[in-house]
This record gives sequence, structure tokens and C-alpha cells, in this order.
Amino acid sequence: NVAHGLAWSFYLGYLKLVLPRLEDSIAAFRATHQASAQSWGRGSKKLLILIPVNANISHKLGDEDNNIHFYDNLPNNEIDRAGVRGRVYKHSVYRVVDEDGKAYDCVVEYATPLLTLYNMSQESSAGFGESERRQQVLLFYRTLQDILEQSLECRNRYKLILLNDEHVDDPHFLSKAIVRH
Amino acid sequence: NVAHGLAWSFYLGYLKLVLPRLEDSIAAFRATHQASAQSWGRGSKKLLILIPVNANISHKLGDEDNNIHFYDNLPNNEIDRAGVRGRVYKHSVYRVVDEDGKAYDCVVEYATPLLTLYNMSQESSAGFGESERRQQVLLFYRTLQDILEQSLECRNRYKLILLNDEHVDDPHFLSKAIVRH
Ligand SMILES: Nc1nc(=O)c2ncn([C@@H]3O[C@@H]4COP(=O)(O)O[C@H]5[C@@H](O)[C@H](n6cnc7c(N)ncnc76)O[C@@H]5COP(=O)(O)O[C@@H]3[C@@H]4O)c2[nH]1
Repeated sequence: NVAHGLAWSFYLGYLKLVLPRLEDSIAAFRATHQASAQSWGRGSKKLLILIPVNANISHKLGDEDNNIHFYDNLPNNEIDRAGVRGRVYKHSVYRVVDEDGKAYDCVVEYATPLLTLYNMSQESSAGFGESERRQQVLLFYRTLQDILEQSLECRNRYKLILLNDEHVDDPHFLSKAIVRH
Repeated sequence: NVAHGLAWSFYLGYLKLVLPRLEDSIAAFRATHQASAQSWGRGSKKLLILIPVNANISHKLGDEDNNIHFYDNLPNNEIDRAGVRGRVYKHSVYRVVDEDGKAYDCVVEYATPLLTLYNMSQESSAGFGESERRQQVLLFYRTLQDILEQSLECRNRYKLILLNDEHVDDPHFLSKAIVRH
């Protein structure tokens, strides 16, 4: 079950490492980005993790919804990992505008393992078709939820945002989903 | 089968992205590290990927074998990925000395997904025990071999080094294995 392993990999190889450092990174960022004080107040100090059920992931959130603007990156975290010295872990900060024009600053990204699920469903030799992909995304979501709820390192430091594909024709679907959280 | 998904993830989310750029990164590195001209000649322009069957991965190769010295990192590759702007992909260059004292410069690292296999085998809720781990490492190795042999992007740009655990008491086991390749 591919999704099970990818959820564990996402937790053990990423969230468990970066979530404990997130609050400090945001504090350092706010110290050097005074202009964002008000919108952080409205925003979130958690890592917002987007999980679209169709695994259709964009590399640039601003391309998906023009109410979302890349603001800047959090400071880099460098960690020695498996022979790579100072491997860099970073997150991007986005300013999201709601329908009344209020700005919210938040740290948001897609769950990268969904790219693997998407690409595997396109490669015939991977043994995994488009029809199974949606099931695997939901299994990834449920498994990740269970793991994170048991994790002391990650508690209260993240929010999983499951994105249905019913309103994909709404140009502000993504910003609304983020603001709702 | 966790190993199957991790091998595909390692290919689709990492090797397929970084191996096509490796030759250019090494050329840029050699231009700024003139002192390494001779040892690169003896060394390798491929990414050497270490796969220990016991999944026992160290974060610093120099700690494993004092004939291995961290030299420097290749230039960073920055790629926009799933909402993270300019996610950094980098590799470390090591100088490896053989038993006659000759130096070889090479780009070498452990296969990161083995850390996930190792950590999963330690977490009781992951449903995966120490006895299955070795089997999963070998399945990871075979699956990765098959995928890479079919890949045009990766052809001739990597070398998989399977490390048995019989000679772990030899302090120069790792450097000898690397030099052999
Ligand atoms: N050596 C090495 N250097 C890298 O830069 C790197 N980037 C990825 N990988 C390995 O390739 C595979 C595919 O990566 P993907 O990004 O889909 O999943 C990643 C991704 O969803 C998340 N993650 C890890 N590092 C980062 C990061 N820096 N930024 C965002 N997400 C990350 O956590 C998962 C597991 O990571 P690793 O367990 O380190 O191994 C990965 C994985 O086996 C790497 N391996």
C-alpha cells in the first residue's frame, strides 16, 4: 500500500524534523519582516498542508488563485542527513487575501508525496492506475492524520487541509479553503 | 509493499530531478576547486548511492571511516516544488583515500528512503518489524535498479552500491567499497 509508506516517510523524514523548529523560524521571520505584523496576527503559526484528492499539485500557489501571493521564504534550516551536509529544509510564506480584502500571512505548501502518487499513476510500470489514485490519496490523508495525532513533536503545529475537486472552477477556491482554516 | 513505493518516490521525487543536472554541477564545482583536478580524474562523475542492507544509515560519512573526508558541497540546485519556492537540492563531495593513500573525489550519499524503513521498523504503530526490514531493503534495491535501468534521464549518471553487513568490523569497509566502484 503505497500511500501508507509515503505517509510514514512524510512524517519520519520531514514533519518530525521541521515542525518542532517552525515556531522559532516564524519568530525570526517576523523580526525581519515588520510589515507583516498585522497579517500574521490574522494568519496562522501552523504549517498548512494542502491535500487535493485528485493529487493535482501545482508548484506555484500564486498560479492557482490570484488572491494568493508569495511573500518570502522562512529562514533556511540546515540539517546533516544521510551523508548530505547541511541539507536545506525551508518553507514559503504566502499572503492570502479573503473576499473582503483582508490579508492573512501563513506558511502553506502541498503535501509533496502526492506528486509521487500522481506520477506513479502515469507510469505504466509502477503498477498503479488513475482509478486507484483517489483511494490512495484518502489513505495517505487518514494515515497521516493518525500518525500526527500520536506525535508529541508535531502536536498543534500543523493543519491538514483536504481539498475536494468539486469547486475547481471557482478561481478563488484555494484562497477560500486556506482562509477557512 | 513499502519498499516499492519508496523506490518510486526516490526516483520520481529526487533522482529524476537531480541526475540530469549532476554533470553541470560537477563542472561548476571543478572550476572553483582547482585543487581537486587530479582526484576527480580518479574519482567518479556519477552519483554514488549507498544502500546498506541493515538500513543502518549514518548522517556523516566521515564518522564511519576515517579514510573518508568531507570536501565541500556541490552548488545548490533550486527548484520550485509543490508550493515551496526554490527548494534546495544539493549533494556532498567526499575525498576517499584508498589503502595506498591515493585520493578519489566523488559525490556520494546514502539512499535517504532507507532512513524511513529503519525508523518505521522501530515504531510499533507502523506495522513493520525488524525482521522484515532486510527483505524490504533488498526489494527497494531491486525495484530501484529496474526503474533506473529504464530511465533515460538517469542512464549512466548513478551507481547503486549495496553494502553487506559482514565486514562492519573493518574500519575501512566503507572507503574500500566506494573505491571499488
Ligand atoms: N538525499 C536527498 N536529498 C534531497 O534533497 C531529497 N529530496 C527528496 N529526497 C528523497 O526523495 C524521495 C522523494 O521526495 P519527496 O519530496 O517526494 O518526499 C519528501 C517530501 O514530501 C518531504 N520532504 C523532505 N525534505 C523536504 C524539503 N526540504 N522540503 C519539503 N518537503 C520535504 O518528506 C518526504 C520524504 O523525504 P526523504 O525521506 O528525505 O526522502 C525523499 C523521498 O524518499 C531527497 N533525498
